[in-house]
Amino acid sequence: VIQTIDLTKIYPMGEHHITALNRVTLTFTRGEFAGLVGPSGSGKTTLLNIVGTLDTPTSGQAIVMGTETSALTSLEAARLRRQHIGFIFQTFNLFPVYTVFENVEFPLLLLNLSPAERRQRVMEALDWVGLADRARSRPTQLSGGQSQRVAIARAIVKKPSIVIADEPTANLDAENSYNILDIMLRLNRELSITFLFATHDEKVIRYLRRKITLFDGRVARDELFEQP
Amino acid sequence: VIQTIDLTKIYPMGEHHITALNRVTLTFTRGEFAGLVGPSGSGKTTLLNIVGTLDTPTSGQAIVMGTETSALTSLEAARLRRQHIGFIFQTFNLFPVYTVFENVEFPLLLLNLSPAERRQRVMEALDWVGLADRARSRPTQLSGGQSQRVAIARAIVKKPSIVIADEPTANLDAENSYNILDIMLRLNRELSITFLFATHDEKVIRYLRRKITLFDGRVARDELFEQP
Ligand SMILES: Nc1ncnc2c1ncn2[C@@H]1O[C@H](COP(=O)(O)OP(=O)(O)OP(=O)(O)O)[C@@H](O)[C@H]1O
Ligand SMILES: Nc1ncnc2c1ncn2[C@@H]1O[C@H](COP(=O)(O)OP(=O)(O)OP(=O)(O)O)[C@@H](O)[C@H]1O
Ligand SMILES: [Mg+2]
Ligand SMILES: [Mg+2]
Repeated sequence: VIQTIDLTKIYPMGEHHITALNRVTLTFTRGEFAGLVGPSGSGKTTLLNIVGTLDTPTSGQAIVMGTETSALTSLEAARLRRQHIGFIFQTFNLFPVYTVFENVEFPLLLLNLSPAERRQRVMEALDWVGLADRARSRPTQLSGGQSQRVAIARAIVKKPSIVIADEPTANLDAENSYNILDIMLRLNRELSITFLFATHDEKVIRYLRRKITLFDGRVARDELFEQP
Repeated sequence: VIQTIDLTKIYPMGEHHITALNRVTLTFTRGEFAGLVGPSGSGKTTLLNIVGTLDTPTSGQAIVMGTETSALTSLEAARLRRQHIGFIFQTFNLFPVYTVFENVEFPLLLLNLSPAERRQRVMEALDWVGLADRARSRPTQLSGGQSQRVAIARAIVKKPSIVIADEPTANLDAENSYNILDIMLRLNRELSITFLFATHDEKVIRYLRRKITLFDGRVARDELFEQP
């Protein structure tokens, strides 16, 4: 469902350059529950952005849902994302002018649903993250962890084929973290939604069935784990 | 060095209101290494913002370095902060137009230092957080954890009397987290700098000599720990 071949990303920086990704070759099949770990600056966000079609490689290929992404126009990439990908950003990226409800409803506006159906799904997603009572608030009225939970609800509300989650528990306490991981695991098992995380959180790492360690833009390790 | 008396913060929200802090009474002495823990939305950031003079209470008092903060004009509050407080924000709040070097140099501009002295201190702080080689980069060219480390360097570069750190390790891997905690502990022991954290991170919690648990805007627990 996601494949990268010799994926490389280089940022020019004056006389030097930064090699954020260095010939990364990985394959993810449908229904995986995988995560990228590694030091700060090792390339996790860069890799997630490229397989999420939000960024393009310097060289190499990213193939998502059978489509070679560098061949896409930005309009086609947006359409691929809208249909298949839910993205939780490391910096949340909520719309500050809209309410929590409207932020979470946004991905559903392009599907053929009645307002009542949309409302039911938004409230279900907000229930999952424990924020149904804040539906009318705006992002500036939320704590860090509440904002992160709204970003999570928005990414999973349309139950997309692929959820890309960049450090989704960074600002969450343990109870909220485990609650959200349980919900994500259930979506993964019941609907075969593929989850790809970047994380520093041991609590998340314990849930992963596959753990890929990045170091200096390269794959240093790729391990599989049995989960009960 | 910090004292709160019946500190209360209420946000009006249509027909309801949110009581972010509910009669919080706490005293912090010079040289403490203390942290606030508690669920997402329990009031940690609100309390740090008020004792950091970035926000005012609805009722009750906050007394910082002997000054009752609600009596301050916003100009006087800014002066108190500049002189005595270093702040690490939950959302970093770096200046995107300036370089990493300039961001970290900013708190030093108001002290009587030569450019050479400022440069020496900025590079020392960047060394502490492992980013001396990125001095010329801008925040948009940094990873999440690199941005967080610049925010940390900026808060400690002038070795202020009080450092307020709102989830300073949220986006950091273990090695960077321990490195930064060791540096903060050393500043605390050598210079009696008072540290007040908000955190969900067990790695940080293990370093604290005092752990205050917030729940629903109230102090639920206040515990002291021996540290080797
Ligand atoms: N401007 C505002 N208007 C309304 N409610 C607010 C506003 N700012 C904060 N709140 C609410 O106050 C409560 C406490 O928020 P605070 O940011 O202090 O929590 P926190 O303990 O730092 O949480 P986290 O661990 O998620 O960062 C939350 O319920 C939050 O939604
Ligand atoms: N626009 C850019 N220009 C230059 N360098 C960049 C740019 N964007 C990212 N980088 C660099 O690429 C490297 C990888 O960044 P990336 O954000 O992928 O790291 P990460 O593994 O997600 O780190 P973290 O755990 O801190 O979030 C870092 O060294 C970063 O500074
Ligand atoms: Mg990242
Ligand atoms: Mg907070």
